[in-house]
Amino acid sequence: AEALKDVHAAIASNKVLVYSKSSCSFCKKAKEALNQFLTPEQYTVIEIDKNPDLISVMEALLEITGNHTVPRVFINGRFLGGGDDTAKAAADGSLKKLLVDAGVL
Amino acid sequence: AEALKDVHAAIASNKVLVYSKSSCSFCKKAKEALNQFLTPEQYTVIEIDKNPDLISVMEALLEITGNHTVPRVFINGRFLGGGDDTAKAAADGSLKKLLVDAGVL
Ligand SMILES: N[C@@H](CCC(=O)N[C@@H](CS)C(=O)NCC(=O)O)C(=O)O
Ligand SMILES: N[C@@H](CCC(=O)N[C@@H](CS)C(=O)NCC(=O)O)C(=O)O
Ligand code: FES
Repeated sequence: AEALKDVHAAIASNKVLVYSKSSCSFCKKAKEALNQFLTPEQYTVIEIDKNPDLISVMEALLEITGNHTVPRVFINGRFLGGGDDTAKAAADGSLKKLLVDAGVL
Repeated sequence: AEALKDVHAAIASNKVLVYSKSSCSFCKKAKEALNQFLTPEQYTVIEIDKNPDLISVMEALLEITGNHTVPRVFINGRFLGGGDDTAKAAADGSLKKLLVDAGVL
């Protein structure tokens, strides 16, 4: 579907990418984890609830990551995880390392 | 509206009541907080995303609690708070006290 191509393109062209829903507190938690290391300009958030093609985007995320939940966080083209994984990575230092390796920090 | 009456009735007739959305991780967090002290039979969860009258239920919750977010937790007819407040209350002992005072524990 069109969405799969767009999602792959977004993952490839954004060093730090978050698929999110604007009303979701777990997505806010992932953004706050990133905010410990980055300014908002240094990462991209795609609020999929604002996308009329929401269902195809979620299908694409399911295909790529094995789940269609939000948030979905990608660093340097690689899938990091959801809200829990991102918060854990922020706390244990692995998120910082990923950002340094990605050349963002 | 009809929903306001129903929400007041639910709050009055359930010692422990959670307004939730089934897909929401923050609501899951509130249920897990309650699960530290109660079995699922001891509290009532209303998944408002399964209610065709969702908008009126959220309007009723806005009127009663000042916000239309989920989760909304009520103990013994009194509004406790959302996911953060419930998790905090579980951790600091105040939730247990409320449940004892309510005669649930
Ligand atoms: N443990 C996952 C939870 C992901 C999850 O359950 N996300 C919810 C929102 S909080 C979701 O996308 N539910 C399905 C939906 O909204 O369609 C994480 O850490 O990200
Ligand atoms: N800090 C609040 C957060 C509540 C919140 O933002 N809830 C979100 C879902 S996680 C919500 O209801 N958003 C509006 C909506 O889904 O319509 C709490 O602890 O409960
Ligand atoms: S929708 Fe509530 S935490 Fe995601």
